Amino acid sequence: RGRVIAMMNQKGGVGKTTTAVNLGAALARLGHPTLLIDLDPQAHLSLHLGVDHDQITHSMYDLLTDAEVAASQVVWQVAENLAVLPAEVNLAGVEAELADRVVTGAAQNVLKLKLMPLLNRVSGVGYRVSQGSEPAHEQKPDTRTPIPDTRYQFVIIDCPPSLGLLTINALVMAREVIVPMQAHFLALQGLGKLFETITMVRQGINPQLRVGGVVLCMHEKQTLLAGEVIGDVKRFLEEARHTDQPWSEAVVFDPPIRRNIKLAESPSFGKSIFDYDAACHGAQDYEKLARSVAAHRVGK
Amino acid sequence: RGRVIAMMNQKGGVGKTTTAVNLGAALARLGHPTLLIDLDPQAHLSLHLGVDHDQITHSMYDLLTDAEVAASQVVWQVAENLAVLPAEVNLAGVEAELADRVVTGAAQNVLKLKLMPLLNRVSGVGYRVSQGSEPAHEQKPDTRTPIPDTRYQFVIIDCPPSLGLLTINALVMAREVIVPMQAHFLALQGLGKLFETITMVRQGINPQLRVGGVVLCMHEKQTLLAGEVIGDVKRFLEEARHTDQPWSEAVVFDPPIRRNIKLAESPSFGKSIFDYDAACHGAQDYEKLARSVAAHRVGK
Ligand SMILES: Nc1ncnc2c1ncn2[C@@H]1O[C@H](COP(=O)(O)OP(=O)(O)OP(=O)(O)O)[C@@H](O)[C@H]1O
Ligand SMILES: Nc1ncnc2c1ncn2[C@@H]1O[C@H](COP(=O)(O)OP(=O)(O)OP(=O)(O)O)[C@@H](O)[C@H]1O
Ligand SMILES: [Mg+2]
Ligand SMILES: [Mg+2]
Repeated sequence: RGRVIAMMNQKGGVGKTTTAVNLGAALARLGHPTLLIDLDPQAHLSLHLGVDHDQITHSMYDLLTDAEVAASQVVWQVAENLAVLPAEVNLAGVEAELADRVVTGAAQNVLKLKLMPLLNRVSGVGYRVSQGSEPAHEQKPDTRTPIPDTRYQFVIIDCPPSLGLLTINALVMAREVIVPMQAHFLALQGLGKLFETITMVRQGINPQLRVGGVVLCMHEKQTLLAGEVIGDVKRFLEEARHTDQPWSEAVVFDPPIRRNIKLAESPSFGKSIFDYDAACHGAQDYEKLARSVAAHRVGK
Repeated sequence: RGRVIAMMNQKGGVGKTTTAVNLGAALARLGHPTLLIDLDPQAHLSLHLGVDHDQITHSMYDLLTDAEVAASQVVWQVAENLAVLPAEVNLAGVEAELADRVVTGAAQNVLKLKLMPLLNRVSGVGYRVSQGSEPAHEQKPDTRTPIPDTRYQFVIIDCPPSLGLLTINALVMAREVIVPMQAHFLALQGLGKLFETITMVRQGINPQLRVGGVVLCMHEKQTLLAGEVIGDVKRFLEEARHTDQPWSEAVVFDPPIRRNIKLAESPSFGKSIFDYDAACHGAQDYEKLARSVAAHRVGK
């Protein structure tokens, strides 16, 4: 069955969106039908893949707050094997909107309930985003075309930089968590808090939740500091092997994703790195990462 | 009178703490008595300057929630001309603690009320943090020594990556705002929201609040993308000249701070860049930035 991955780290600017987009695009290019869910009110993933804000009729906000809206009304096809459920800025209002359902657990479960039909089979009416070379906001989408029924092999949820209700929804729906991080001083501290949250969601609501692994983003040529941080993370994960911790099978994925300015440029053209510069280091690294992630299955 | 600067950007990982520490340390080395306030529950600024968590008796949480605690009980001397008001993880609880005073405006004003006595004159009992070469957590502070009365010429408040109550407290107390940012796609979008918040605080509570300028952090050799983003920011600020917008005198500070791994390494030794590697590019850039900031006065 398909893998459902929450791409999370409460720390800002560590590479969640860049990894969700480019790991997702790489998996799609390997032939795996892949769905990307933008769960961040900043809507960077949606912008990154050229989803035209003016053409959105229903977005993640509607999916989460309007019982009448189905995932098939929200989904966009952005490349072969690659679809997106886009977000808009109004997604920031979801917490207030669902506040009265938090204590019953209904607010934490909304994403999962709405996505389950989609994960089994979905057809949607979505835009095929044109792959011209102009910046995203200048591209015209093709006329609205139906998306064929698709069984997704990978679903990746891009989380906001927080441990609030949206991220919790991702953890309740996901079967595994991937954590992008930068190998800098204090990265390990943030990881502790993150793992604590995963443990709580697993105990409270989602017993099958596991940590798949850590992606080292914006990696600089191996400095003393990076080496120490990576060693600490690997040691921490090793010590959990054969325990019942949710990260007992988690790995530090190879390869690390090297810092590469092309990765920061491609979103301004509404493209994944593969449509922007398929030969650069950023593309090579994410392509190899996709193979590692596809091969590393956690849980049952 | 002294300058009170909020170092803010709701986006995570853009260089707020690195700039608060190293701009602060550079100003101190230029002879300006400088106070750094750690307003982030992550407490990265405090860790960066080697404040020993086990030796803290009163921190920012106590200052903001306990009417009996004065700033002089919280302050630490960390270098010549450089003092710190440290934070601990419990600072995350401040929002809940002050929730009932939000509607009256008392919760937004707590920092200012507590700091005003300090800004005029303060003496405290603080640790002089030893400047040995071992990592911060292995350093032993000297015996507790009194800090002489100090009139601070610069106060810099390091904000968390959010527009919540702690950041609002910084904006209510500050006279100017400095915004660290990375010249990447979508940086301008975040700036819009930030400026909107500044406008609201200025209209609602702090009419003297102004934007001093933007610091370009983690600057890569000028790429097409960075050039475009910087051009956009400069144009946006130019268009506000001679208006009554809070950013009408704001500049993009020179120089940009180049990406330099030394800046990421120095916190793990509990030191500013000047005590870690005073000759590296990171130190050179922050030293020049301090001169630009000191020379650029905004408001009356
Ligand atoms: N390997 C890399 N090399 C160069 N730049 C990168 C790399 N990875 C990410 N970036 C850039 O760094 C910035 C932050 O990355 P990204 O937006 O993916 O982080 P994030 O964790 O999703 O942030 P947020 O917490 O705001 O959602 C972006 O401008 C992105 O383009
Ligand atoms: N010029 C630079 N060159 C290299 N690394 C840098 C530079 N500036 C900052 N860093 C590193 O980038 C990371 C993020 O920087 P920093 O913590 O200052 O950002 P921040 O805005 O305070 O983050 P937060 O939102 O979490 O408070 C840190 O690991 C820091 O050491
Ligand atoms: Mg993101
Ligand atoms: Mg910080």
